[in-house]
Amino acid sequence: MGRSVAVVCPKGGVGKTTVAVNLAAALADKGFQCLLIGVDPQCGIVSSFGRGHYDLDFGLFDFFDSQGTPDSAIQESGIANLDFISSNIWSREEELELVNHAKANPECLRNAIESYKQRYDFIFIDCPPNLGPLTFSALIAADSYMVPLQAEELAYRALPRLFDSLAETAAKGIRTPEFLGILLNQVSTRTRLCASVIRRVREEHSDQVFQTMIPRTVRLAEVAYRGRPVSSFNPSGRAARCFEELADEILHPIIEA
Amino acid sequence: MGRSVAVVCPKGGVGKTTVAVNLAAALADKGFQCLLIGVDPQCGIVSSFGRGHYDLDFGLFDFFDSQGTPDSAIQESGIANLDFISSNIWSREEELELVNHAKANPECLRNAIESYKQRYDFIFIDCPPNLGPLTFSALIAADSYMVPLQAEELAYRALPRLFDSLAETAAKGIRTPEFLGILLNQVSTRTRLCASVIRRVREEHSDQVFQTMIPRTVRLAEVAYRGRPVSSFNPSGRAARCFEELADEILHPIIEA
Ligand SMILES: Nc1ncnc2c1ncn2[C@@H]1O[C@H](COP(=O)(O)OP(=O)(O)OP(=O)(O)O)[C@@H](O)[C@H]1O
Ligand SMILES: Nc1ncnc2c1ncn2[C@@H]1O[C@H](COP(=O)(O)OP(=O)(O)OP(=O)(O)O)[C@@H](O)[C@H]1O
Ligand SMILES: [Mg+2]
Ligand SMILES: [Mg+2]
Repeated sequence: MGRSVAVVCPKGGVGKTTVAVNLAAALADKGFQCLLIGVDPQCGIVSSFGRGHYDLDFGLFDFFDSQGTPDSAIQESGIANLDFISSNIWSREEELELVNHAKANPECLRNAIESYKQRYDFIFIDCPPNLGPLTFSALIAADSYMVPLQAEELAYRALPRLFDSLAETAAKGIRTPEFLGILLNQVSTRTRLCASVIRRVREEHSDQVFQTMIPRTVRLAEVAYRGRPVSSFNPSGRAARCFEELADEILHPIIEA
Repeated sequence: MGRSVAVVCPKGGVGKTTVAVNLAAALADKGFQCLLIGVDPQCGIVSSFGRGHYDLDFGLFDFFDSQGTPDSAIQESGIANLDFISSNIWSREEELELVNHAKANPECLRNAIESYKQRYDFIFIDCPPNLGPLTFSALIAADSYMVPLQAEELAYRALPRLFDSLAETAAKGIRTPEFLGILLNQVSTRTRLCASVIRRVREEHSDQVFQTMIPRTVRLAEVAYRGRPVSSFNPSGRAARCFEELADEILHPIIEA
């Protein structure tokens, strides 16, 4: 019975897509059936597997538009145990329409995900960098959520807005996902700014910050360039090992439960 | 008579806010009256000047909501010749409402900017990382636009969507802004990926890429941490000098015209 995790942060470029792709790949490498769902109009998931948005005949846009079944949107990633679905849109109008679909029918994604849970152990939902209808749709669809955070000032300042919005949603009696934690990403050990952000995040969120921190490494920037997760082209490198540790951290509470 | 420039890129974290703030500061240092308008719900402009969103009694949200005059939203930045206006929103509902205001009344920003042109030489509009109604509002309000681009694969793949959307808008007879150019940002000279992206961008966009490239430097990440542009705390450093050169590149066509 699958678990769905929304990968969310209203700040741009913190690493939502990079984390979703490589964490899903690390769990797939351990034998879990994983599905990645890209609800970001930017289609970052598609690029991360070396495909063009035009390669997808069927995607999120179509099934939000009630065409076809949720299954028709599933694509093989080329990595064992790992599939994906992406928003297959291009123009500004399509982006507007996708957002309107999500606004009009926020339950649509949740219903599809309930059906996917029969066949996948983990479902990761890659969100856009805002708190709009697509992100909201993902948050009400997911069992839990995690927040990648670039260890820099502007990303750190984005956090309160996310947590306040979730608290507000919960106060209205809407079920909100369980918080798995903040994942510090693009960590560079040599700068004081980075150390300052990490210290403040750990102080303010103590046990809700993953132990694993993902370093800034060009290997992760290369994922979209090579069209494969880092565990596929550099399995013994530091980045791949970090995502393996992160996968264990995700699995740990499940094993102990 | 002022010129307005939209700073736009549908990819998150490429440096829109960092470029808008530091370029406006570099022009302000040269004696030009500059105004920064943050239409991103994330309020990155506010954080970059060391303020909290709650410090602003009046912002974009209010004048989109037709309260007060465009002038009531103007804040002093603390830097000579440099003022700013920010979206003063917080919750998810306010974000939704701001976007709806922009959708219902896309001309609102343009009319306000026309009035600002009487007192400012340059007006920079910092856009959110998407092609939604707020970005659209900025693009139809601006005389010109520039595209900061992180020299990495996912950012590079975001470009065609932006240009296609603008071409589509122009084809409908809607006036679109003049393209000033792509600004390569977060350039690290030592990685092949970076060099590959730069090469492809220069090949595909030749004379529409700024000569100046902004390096990845912790000084720029510190702007939001210190709450001041880099020219204010490190005027002789490389980052400040790059923005000075960029300001000259912006001024050059104007001088020659
Ligand atoms: N740990 C890392 N080391 C090096 N580069 C990274 C790392 N994490 C992410 N990147 C790179 O930083 C850029 C931003 O990452 P990514 O696109 O995954 O962030 P995002 O939060 O999904 O962005 P958006 O808000 O646009 O959806 C990408 O070019 C990516 O390759
Ligand atoms: N040249 C640079 N060198 C080092 N850090 C940089 C540089 N440019 C931007 N940054 C940092 O990278 C992060 C993203 O930059 P910024 O917030 O300006 O991008 P953005 O495009 O405005 O993001 P968003 O899409 O969320 O609006 C910030 O933490 C910023 O301080
Ligand atoms: Mg992304
Ligand atoms: Mg920004």
